[in-house]
This record gives sequence, C-alpha cells and structure tokens, in this order.
Amino acid sequence: MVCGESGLGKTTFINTLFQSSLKSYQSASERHNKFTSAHQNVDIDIVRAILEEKNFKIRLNIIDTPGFGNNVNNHDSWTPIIDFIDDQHESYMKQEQQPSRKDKKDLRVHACLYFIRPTGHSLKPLDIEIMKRLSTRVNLIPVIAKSDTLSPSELETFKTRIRDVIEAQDINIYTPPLELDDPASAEHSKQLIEAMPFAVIGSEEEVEVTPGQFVRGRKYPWGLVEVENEQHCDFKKLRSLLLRTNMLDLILSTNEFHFETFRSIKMGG
Amino acid sequence: MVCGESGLGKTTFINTLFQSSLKSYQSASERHNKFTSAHQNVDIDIVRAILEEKNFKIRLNIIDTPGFGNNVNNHDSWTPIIDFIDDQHESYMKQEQQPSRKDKKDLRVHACLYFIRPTGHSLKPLDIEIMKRLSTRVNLIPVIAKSDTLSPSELETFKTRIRDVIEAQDINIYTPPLELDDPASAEHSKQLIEAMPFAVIGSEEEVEVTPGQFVRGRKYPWGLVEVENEQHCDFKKLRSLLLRTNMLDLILSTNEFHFETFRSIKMGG
Ligand SMILES: Nc1nc2c(ncn2[C@@H]2O[C@H](COP(=O)(O)OP(=O)(O)O)[C@@H](O)[C@H]2O)c(=O)[nH]1
Ligand SMILES: Nc1nc2c(ncn2[C@@H]2O[C@H](COP(=O)(O)OP(=O)(O)O)[C@@H](O)[C@H]2O)c(=O)[nH]1
Repeated sequence: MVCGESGLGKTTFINTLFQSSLKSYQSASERHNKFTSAHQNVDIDIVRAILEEKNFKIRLNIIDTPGFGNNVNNHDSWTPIIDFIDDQHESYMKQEQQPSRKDKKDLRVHACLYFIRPTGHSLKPLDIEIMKRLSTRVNLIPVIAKSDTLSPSELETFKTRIRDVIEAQDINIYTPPLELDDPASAEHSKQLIEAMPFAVIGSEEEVEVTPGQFVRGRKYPWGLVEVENEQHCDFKKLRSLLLRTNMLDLILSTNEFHFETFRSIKMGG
Repeated sequence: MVCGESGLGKTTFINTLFQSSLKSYQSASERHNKFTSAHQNVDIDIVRAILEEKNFKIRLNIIDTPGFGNNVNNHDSWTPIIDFIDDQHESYMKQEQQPSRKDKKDLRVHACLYFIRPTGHSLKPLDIEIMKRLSTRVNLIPVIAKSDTLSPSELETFKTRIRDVIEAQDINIYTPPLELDDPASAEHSKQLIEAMPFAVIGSEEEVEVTPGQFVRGRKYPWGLVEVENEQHCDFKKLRSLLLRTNMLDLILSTNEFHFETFRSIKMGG
C-alpha cells in the first residue's frame, strides 16, 4: 500500500517499481476496485497486477490513497485507510473460520509505504497521527518522497530528525531481521536499516545517456537524476527489501504479528 | 510579506533576495516584533532591515509566516495573516487622521509573495482560500516554491494549471503595468507577466564553479542549480520586479488601490 498526501509521486513510484505503467493517473478504467468509506473524499484505488520475476509469479495488489491530506481540515482523514486495513484482516479472519478453507485469499496489506513530504524540517503533526495508527496494524515503511528536492546534507539532517521523532513518538516501523545465518544477508539488513527512512525518487521516463544506453531518471537543465544510482537515492535498497530479501518476512510477519494482534482484539482477548 | 506553509524555502528566499542572512531560523533574537493574534500557532515575525542599493536606502520590513498550514485542521489559519494586513491599513488610516502627520510611518504590506507547494498537480483548497482573501487587500504575487523539484515540462504544465485556477476563481493577482512609454519597459513587463507564477529557487550557499568564481546555488550529486540562471528559474525576474522595475508601482498601488478599498469599507462607504 502507498499512503501519503497527493503530489508526492506515489503513483510514479509504483510505476517505477514495476517498470511498466501499472497505474495511470486519469483513466478510471484502471481502477479495478474502489473502496470508499464514510469519508467520500479519500478514495482508495486497488490495482491488481501479476508480477513475473524469473521463476515465480506474484499476485500483487497495489493500494493507492490519492486524495489524502489535501483538505483544509484533515481531521480523521486517516479513517478510510485504517478501515481498509482492518477490513482485510476481518475478511481473512472470516475465511479462516470457514469449514472449507481451500480458496482462502490473502488480501491483507503486507507493507505500507508512508510517503513523507521533503520539507527539510521535520514530520508534520498529520504524519505522526497517521503513522501511529498504521504502525499497530501493518508493516510500516516510511519513505522520503521526491528526495531529489534535498541536497545530500539536507537529506542527512532530515533523516536524523525523522528517526528521532519516530523514536520519541514510539512509532513501530518495519525493521529487516538482523539475526540471519549468513554474514552477507546480515550485512545487507544492516545497510537497509542504516538507510531508513529511504529516500525515494521515481520516474516513468527513460533517458538516453549515451547512444543506445538508457537509464530511468529525471532530466533537469542542470543534470540527470538516476533512480537506480545509489549516490542519488535509496530506490534500489527499497526495491530489494520489498521484492527480494524481505518479501517473505513481510508476508509472514503480517500473519504472525499484525493479524494476531487484530484477531485477539476482535475476540476480546 | 512572504506567506505559505512551513518548509517551502521562504526564509531562504528572503536571504537569497537580500544576499545576506537577514533572518536566521533558530535564534529568537532576530525576531524583532512578534505579532500573534488569537490563533497562537501562526506567529508572524517581522524583521526590519535597511537595503542600500547604489544611491538609495530602503527601509524594508520582511514579514514571515512560519507555522502556516501545518496543522491537521487548518480552518481559519489565515486569520492572523489577514488581521495583520488589515491592522497595517488601520494604523495608517489613524495616522492620516492626525493633525500632525509628519512622522507618518508606512508599515503597510506592499507586496505579498504567496508560496505554492510544487506538487506538479494543482493549487490546494487552502491555497485558493487564502489567495482570495489576500488578493483583495494586498498586491498578491503567487510563486512556485522550490521549483527545482519540477522538470521543465512539469513546470510548464503546473504554471498553466495554476493560471487556469486563478482565472476560474477570479483571484486578482499583481500585474506589472503594460502601457509604458518606452518599448523596452513594456517588453520587460510582458516577459514578467508571461513567466507568472514565478518559479523560485533560493540558496544561502555560494558554490565554486571554477577556481575563484562563485555562484549562488544548490549543489546536488547530479548537478548545480543556479539561482540566477534564467534557464533554471525565474528568480532574476522576480527580483527585478520587486526591487527595480516595479517597486514604485507596488508602493503606489497599495496606497491608491488597496488602502482606499480598506478605507471605504471602514468608513461605511
Ligand atoms: N522531483 C520529483 N518529482 C516527482 C518524483 N516522482 C514523481 N514526480 C512528479 O510529481 C508529480 C506528481 O506525481 P504523482 O505520481 O502523480 O503523485 P501522487 O499524487 O502522490 O500519486 C508528477 O509531475 C511527477 O512527475 C520524484 O521522485 N521527484
Ligand atoms: N529544493 C529546494 N530546497 C530549498 C530551496 N530553498 C530552500 N530549500 C531548503 O528547504 C528547507 C526549508 O527552507 P526554509 O527557508 O527554512 O523554509 P520555510 O519554512 O518556508 O521558511 C531547507 O532545508 C532549505 O535549504 C529551493 O529553492 N529548493
């Protein structure tokens, strides 16, 4: 799930991640399912996609929250998002309770990327409110949106401030497990953790750098930002976490931790 | 006056405009006057400065609105800003009515730069609400903040969308007079108008481009954004409007138009 105010490049990021226009901004036909709760102005769009990577196929549900936080009064604007997450836990629980469970579909949210506006200052009150509510229900991964807005030193300061607020506010964010059998995986996890919150840049454009050689990036009059250049942003690290090294952990921990939390609350435990 | 939400580079812009650290972010000692209205969380800071340019001295009051629009509920967050502008008209009117007017101080706001977040989408509801209220009281100059966030094509689209909304919402923005005696000034005015809303980039850093040669700009791993490069942003045009070609018009029109509007409302006319 991608979550955050309008204009932070969430849709672009999804397209960048799956290297194809899975979502289009304007056409309503791409919006397969629309979930609108009592608060009409936060529509939740679900795009279903099949990701084929080498030997495996993943059925992906990408959940976008387009209209978020854009109103004059944003109080309770998080309710539809929270309702949605709880609904998925609820319907999974109901399926689990069926005598026949062989068609069980898992539509629960396994990872929620929370997009932070790159002000250079700190987290906004609204960010804190929402992240607190998300963190108890889903694997929360805060990311710094449009990080090409920040110079290297501004980014470092911003990351530190965000980490401090997350800690002070006791917000539980997803952490790749560190106790792993091989030192290379443990080292990779350590690097992922040190980079958090990930600085994200997205692009739907391929730019020709030398004749015939294209890179995904954003072309400015003063230079070319490369999405897959680790000196430019943390896109590669985030992609690796989501689609390679930690995909299984994100799915399992949703079941073992977040679902169980929900289930015990529901069952009055 | 600079107006807009926190984190849009307003303070940096002021420093860039006057090429010296007129304002500092942290030290309260720089805040000479604090105007807080009933709404405590929008402080208005006034920094008084003397700008010396060649043969003249200008006494400048720079009014910053730091905490704006950052709350969960921003309803009425514009009230302190509007009150402030009205207060200046009010106190000028009172002075005018004194028998002795020789010490008359003009603290009215002659130009208000409204900073727009560079989402790439369109104006937010809050922007429209505030700009409407500002436009009837002060010379309103909307600017696109941190425009290095936008690629050239995104910037063009964004400017068009903003202009469309301004027109549709009937928001009166400051326009340099076009009927001028010499063709060069008229051409300059035309170019200013065509560039609106101005794309602004600010920086407190001087970057060495060649040994001994410094430019004001933002250094990224992928290139150097130059504040005074007209291919990079409209800073030079805006500075020219504010401090050279249109300074007198901004002052006179505040007196002839905005003040008279206020005065007639107050006097029940
Ligand atoms: N500077 C910058 N702009 C971006 C980035 N990603 C997307 N954009 C631009 O931001 C605008 C809004 O992007 P969009 O994906 O629609 O944002 P959403 O509203 O969060 O879904 C578009 O003009 C994008 O081209 C990025 O990483 N950096
Ligand atoms: N990308 C970009 N960042 C900027 C620009 N101007 C200022 N900043 C950065 O944005 C952050 C907030 O700037 P500040 O002037 O304090 O914003 P204010 O809260 O509106 O007064 C700082 O890290 C600045 O260095 C700009 O033109 N472009």
